[in-house]
Amino acid sequence: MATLIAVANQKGGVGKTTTVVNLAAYAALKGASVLVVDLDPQGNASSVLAPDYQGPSLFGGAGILPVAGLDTLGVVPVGDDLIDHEHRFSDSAEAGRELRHRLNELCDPPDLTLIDCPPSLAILPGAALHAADRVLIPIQCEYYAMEGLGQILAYLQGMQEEDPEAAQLGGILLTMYDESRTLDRQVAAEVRAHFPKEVFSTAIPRDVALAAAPSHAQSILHFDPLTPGALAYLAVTKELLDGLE
Amino acid sequence: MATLIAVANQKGGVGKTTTVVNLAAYAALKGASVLVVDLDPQGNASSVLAPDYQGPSLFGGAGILPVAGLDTLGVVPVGDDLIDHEHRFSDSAEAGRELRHRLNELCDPPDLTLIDCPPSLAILPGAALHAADRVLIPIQCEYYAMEGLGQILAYLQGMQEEDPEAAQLGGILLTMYDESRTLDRQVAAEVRAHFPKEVFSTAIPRDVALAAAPSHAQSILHFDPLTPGALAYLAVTKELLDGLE
Ligand SMILES: Nc1ncnc2c1ncn2[C@@H]1O[C@H](COP(=O)(O)OP(=O)(O)OP(=O)(O)O)[C@@H](O)[C@H]1O
Ligand SMILES: Nc1ncnc2c1ncn2[C@@H]1O[C@H](COP(=O)(O)OP(=O)(O)OP(=O)(O)O)[C@@H](O)[C@H]1O
Ligand SMILES: [Mg+2]
Ligand SMILES: [Mg+2]
Repeated sequence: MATLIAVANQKGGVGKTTTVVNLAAYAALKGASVLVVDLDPQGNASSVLAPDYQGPSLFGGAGILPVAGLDTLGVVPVGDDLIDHEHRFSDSAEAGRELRHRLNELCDPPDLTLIDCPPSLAILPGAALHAADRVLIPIQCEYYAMEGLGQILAYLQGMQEEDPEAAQLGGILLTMYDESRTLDRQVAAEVRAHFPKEVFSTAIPRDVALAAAPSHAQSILHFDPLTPGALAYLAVTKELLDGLE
Repeated sequence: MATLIAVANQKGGVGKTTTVVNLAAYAALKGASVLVVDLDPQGNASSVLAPDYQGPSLFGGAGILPVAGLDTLGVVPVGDDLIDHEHRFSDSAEAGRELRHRLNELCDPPDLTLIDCPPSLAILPGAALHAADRVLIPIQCEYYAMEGLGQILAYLQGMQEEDPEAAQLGGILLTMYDESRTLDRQVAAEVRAHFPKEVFSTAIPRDVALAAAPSHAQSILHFDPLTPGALAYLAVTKELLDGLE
């Protein structure tokens, strides 16, 4: 297996971090060895998976920290130095090579590595897209997010033309889906029509438990595994793992 | 009056663009001369206020476009060249000086200039924070957004120590507030307790009309002015304009 997935979308607030944290938890629950790499200077994934961490980021020599409650899950947290390292690279491809190199030095490749990206198409997310095998794009069912989908797909295509090793599209995940809103139904239908093979059949519903779990530094698995949001992330994890074999 | 306000928050999806577009519309409705500057390469504000624009960004020589339906509102849209210009500057202060300079060349200062920032603390939002008189920080009532508030306030403080001309905190706006959720009430209470003077008394409720209006390239004023979201932006605009006199 040993798949490296970048979870990316330059549109902000679409559920990138929520997807990384919860996919990682359910994949580890199923027995896969999982590594989360936090490449977002905001450090939201780190605040859940390694809340007391003080230290460098991956580029500064960070190691893998265990995550309480899940034996096969580890995290490389963000450090205050991440932004400084971003300035060191002349482009994303160079940063991507170093990212891959550092990950290979850290450990034998786990079954699944998930990289949480910041909301941009700058050097850090670019590095993740160069280093990754696949990219998973969370998108909320709203107009601005749909507009942004074209941008990241065009960016991805441009990258693949220059660097055949760059990530392939690994899936589009509909998030914060509210069945009762016409807007959400329309956007979801439009995205499924344009990308029939790429969109996960499970959509993540809007569920306040998903927004509350981080304030307890927990994934939804440990916070409240029976909520609609939890069951949806369990189903998406199964879809993802089935697709990787 | 002639106030330049940067609407910024490195946390993604908190309502920066929605706030810029709708504050601008209601301020223009009240007769103020208003300019919106889109500094986000995503171009979400431009897709509502100048949907058919093809051309350079402010740094590439863009002019002011009128906005249909509001005589005293103009917009400087985003162009494909924006990301290239970002690489030209060695730091935010230099970019901020050029931003101020270009705006001064474009026109006599309008009563109100609103800059829509991308979700980061990189050069472009940094330029806006250096050029602006005040910064308005939208924040959704959720955990990650609250965590991020400390980061942007620390960034702002660091800037003010180096550059006394840099923006002062002009207000914190609670967005997507859902009265029925405990999480929202807790976060709102915590933010109001920490920043009693800075938080606008009006909170913007979660209202699907605000998410639907952009797909019609309209502000909420023209899309559906009687919805809770519209009435809240009207009230916030009044609070903002009263505070500027
Ligand atoms: N399905 C959901 N239902 C309800 N709330 C959600 C859901 N998914 C995410 N959230 C909440 O919405 C907000 C945005 O999600 P999140 O921070 O994961 O997005 P992001 O894309 O990582 O944001 P950024 O662009 O800032 O990195 C967070 O407060 C999160 O807790
Ligand atoms: N009060 C609200 N009620 C319901 N939906 C809202 C509200 N405010 C904003 N939205 C929707 O939430 C999403 C995020 O808002 P918006 O794009 O304005 O945030 P942003 O901070 O500008 O995002 P980015 O960080 O990507 O620039 C958009 O789809 C928008 O239409
Ligand atoms: Mg995130
Ligand atoms: Mg925006």
